[in-house]
Amino acid sequence: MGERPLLALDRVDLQVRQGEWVALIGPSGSGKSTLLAILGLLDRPSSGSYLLDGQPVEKLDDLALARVRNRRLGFVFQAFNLLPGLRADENVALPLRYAGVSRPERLARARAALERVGLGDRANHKPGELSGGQCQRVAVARALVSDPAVILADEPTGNLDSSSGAAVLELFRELHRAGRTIVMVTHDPDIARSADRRVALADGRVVSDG
Amino acid sequence: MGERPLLALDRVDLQVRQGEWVALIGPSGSGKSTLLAILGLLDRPSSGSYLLDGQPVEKLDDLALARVRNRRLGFVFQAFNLLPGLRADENVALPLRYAGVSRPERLARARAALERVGLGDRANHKPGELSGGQCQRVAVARALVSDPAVILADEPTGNLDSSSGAAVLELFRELHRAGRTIVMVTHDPDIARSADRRVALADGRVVSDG
Ligand SMILES: Nc1ncnc2c1ncn2[C@@H]1O[C@H](COP(=O)(O)OP(=O)(O)OP(=O)(O)O)[C@@H](O)[C@H]1O
Ligand SMILES: Nc1ncnc2c1ncn2[C@@H]1O[C@H](COP(=O)(O)OP(=O)(O)OP(=O)(O)O)[C@@H](O)[C@H]1O
Ligand SMILES: [Mg+2]
Ligand SMILES: [Mg+2]
Repeated sequence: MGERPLLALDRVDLQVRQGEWVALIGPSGSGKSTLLAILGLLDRPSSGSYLLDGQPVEKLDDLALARVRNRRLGFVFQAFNLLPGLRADENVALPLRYAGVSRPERLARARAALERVGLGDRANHKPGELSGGQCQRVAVARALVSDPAVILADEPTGNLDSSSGAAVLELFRELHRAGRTIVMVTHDPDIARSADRRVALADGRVVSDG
Repeated sequence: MGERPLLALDRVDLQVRQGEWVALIGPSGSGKSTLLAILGLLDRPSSGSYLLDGQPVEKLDDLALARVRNRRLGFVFQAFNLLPGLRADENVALPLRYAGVSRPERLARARAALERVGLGDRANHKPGELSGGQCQRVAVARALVSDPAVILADEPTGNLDSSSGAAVLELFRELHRAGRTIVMVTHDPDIARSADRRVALADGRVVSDG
């Protein structure tokens, strides 16, 4: 290994307007998940700044960050990150706990979200009792259950067949029509085509945007 | 939930000849990973039988099963299943430990396998220091390092961009030309087209084969 540190992102300069749908594309290892984690307040950049709704996030402490994250953002992780000990509906309901919603109401909303991704009949299965694509859809449902203004999705259809993938894409289109902001990492050119704009990364740099 | 048990697989009857490349396709939740786990001796069917190289596997105890698995099979897991505490080369070298190969030789072969999936320069990264697609390629390298006669791959390109995905597909083509047997679950129609034959599942049943 050389002495130069590895730059997962290199002088990335990006603006996303409210209501815009951006597809983030690029080769494996090009920095997409790293960028999405910064946008999702899950990671702090080693240099540079990030304004979310005009507010510089560097000024926020971890507690304030968590509050903004919970209120404004929904995140679909590339590896799903479901809690193995909780059922699907409990996993999906998690973001609503911090919002102070009662448990029966949380589970009702979670099951409605699971219905929308075709998993109404799997609500009481745990992740170990679900297929890979079903886990992915639970992760999508969890990101949407609190009806966030901004949705950050890392490869939301990577484990889905064309028909479940199309259903998830249709769900995102609906959210987009309702005015939500979407930043979606995808390797699928058809999915990238549905977005308003495609930002391409290579070796941590933005190489095209349009 | 009704009283009828859920059948992940339902009267599946399948023959795979030596050297054949089968693509296993079908909707999310249709039973593909369950079938692959049975073929990979990672799961026993609740009824029915499985002959591997003409030998009924029900007769083998867990130790004998592990030995056959290690000698004859390479498995790419849908969720990769890498050990987070080990580096990429150590993860890839694991199947060679049971084969009694010395440590320097194991690591040399592991690094060669990582080179073949484009990760020669990531050999000493741990899974937490790798992107999703890089983890997937480490899982592919691990399945191939012992040069197994049969390769079982569950969605080996689900997290890869078109260029890394094409490179992995080319690797499988090479193995196929060298006479290896491949059963590959995939959601990608292009990948399914490269196989000799496509077996489609729906609700646990084989619905087409050809
Ligand atoms: N331990 C379990 N208990 C109950 N149901 C299970 C369990 N494990 C899996 N299932 C169910 O078995 C069915 C088949 O699962 P499997 O993982 O084989 O599907 P798959 O075809 O690989 O799907 P995908 O394309 O989404 O990966 C799914 O509907 C799943 O919910
Ligand atoms: N903790 C770490 N230490 C060192 N390098 C890291 C670490 N985490 C990630 N990397 C490297 O940073 C680069 C960017 O990773 P990132 O996960 O953002 O890529 P990606 O574009 O999402 O890739 P993929 O499409 O495969 O998911 C990769 O080359 C990876 O090896
Ligand atoms: Mg990624
Ligand atoms: Mg599966």
